[in-house]
Amino acid sequence: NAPPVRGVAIDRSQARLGIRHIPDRPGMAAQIFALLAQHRISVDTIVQSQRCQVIGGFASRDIACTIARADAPEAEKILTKVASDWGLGEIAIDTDIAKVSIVGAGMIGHPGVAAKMFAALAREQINIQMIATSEIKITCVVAESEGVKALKIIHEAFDLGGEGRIEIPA
Amino acid sequence: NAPPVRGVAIDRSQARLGIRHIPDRPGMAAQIFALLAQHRISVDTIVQSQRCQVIGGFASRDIACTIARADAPEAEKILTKVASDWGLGEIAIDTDIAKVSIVGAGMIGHPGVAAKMFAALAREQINIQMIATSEIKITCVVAESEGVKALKIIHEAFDLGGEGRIEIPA
Ligand SMILES: C[C@@H](O)[C@H](N)C(=O)O
Ligand SMILES: C[C@@H](O)[C@H](N)C(=O)O
Repeated sequence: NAPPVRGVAIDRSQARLGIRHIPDRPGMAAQIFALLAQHRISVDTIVQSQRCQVIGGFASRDIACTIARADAPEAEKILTKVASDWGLGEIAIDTDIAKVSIVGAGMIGHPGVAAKMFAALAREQINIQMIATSEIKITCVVAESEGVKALKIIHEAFDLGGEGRIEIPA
Repeated sequence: NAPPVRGVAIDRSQARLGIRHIPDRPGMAAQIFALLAQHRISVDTIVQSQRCQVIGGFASRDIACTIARADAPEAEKILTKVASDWGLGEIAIDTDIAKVSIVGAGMIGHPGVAAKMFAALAREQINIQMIATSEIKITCVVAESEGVKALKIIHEAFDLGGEGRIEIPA
């Protein structure tokens, strides 16, 4: 019976790109990510959640994604340039992040795996800034200085063996 | 050279559970998901993005996740019960959703895959409500009535063969 979680990874080579107040109508996400792709900027994690705001009468949402830290200045520049024409709000870059992920097969079938990862981080007072999940991966973004501590505490919490850790340095 | 996208799936058996204005300090996500797990409620996709608000002097974030539609009434009930003690904002359920996902190996290495999926949806005027990604999967939540149209347009956009579609009915 394979344990639901088989490894934990940390990636400190990324930055968070946040785009606020995107008009919530079809085509906006497409436009933003097409622009990044045209500039050869690979996007790793993308999260978009509930409507945050009704600004000036129309609904908008925020999107956050992670990109290579080296691409952050260009991403910020190209999006800031179109922000006013496209009706976007603030474009923000945060390079002070570490992306910590647990991987395993079929975690969906195990209620409590996400809670256990979050609880491990909470025990070390590590604040969770961003979350994205799939059946085989749960990703949390934390402050970069907390990355190694996060890796260790999750490693312990899930009893991972020597080969259970993967590090991508900054 | 395997195409980055090998299939598209639709799941109409889920509901979105949204929890607003969660005090942004360690332990809150853990507490919420531990409660759901205690009630045997499996959570599929979880997204948490930027800080939305500073409410009454402290920062808060929203979390959205998807759960089985059958679990929605109980999830809403148990979270509404603790909302005031835990300082949570509104607990909202939306059953009118379809979760559409594209799967493939190494999509991260292909800038533009996400943009292409979003553009396909935009062509049919389908609004994207929620987004979560990993290297092998990009998930969009759309209105349930748009689900089948979304499946078809993505299928076409990525030139998927007959075996490229998976449906999980409501
Ligand atoms: C906000 C953005 O995702 C928009 N809803 C779209 O479909 O493009
Ligand atoms: C909002 C919630 O994710 C909080 N930051 C936590 O770490 O639990």
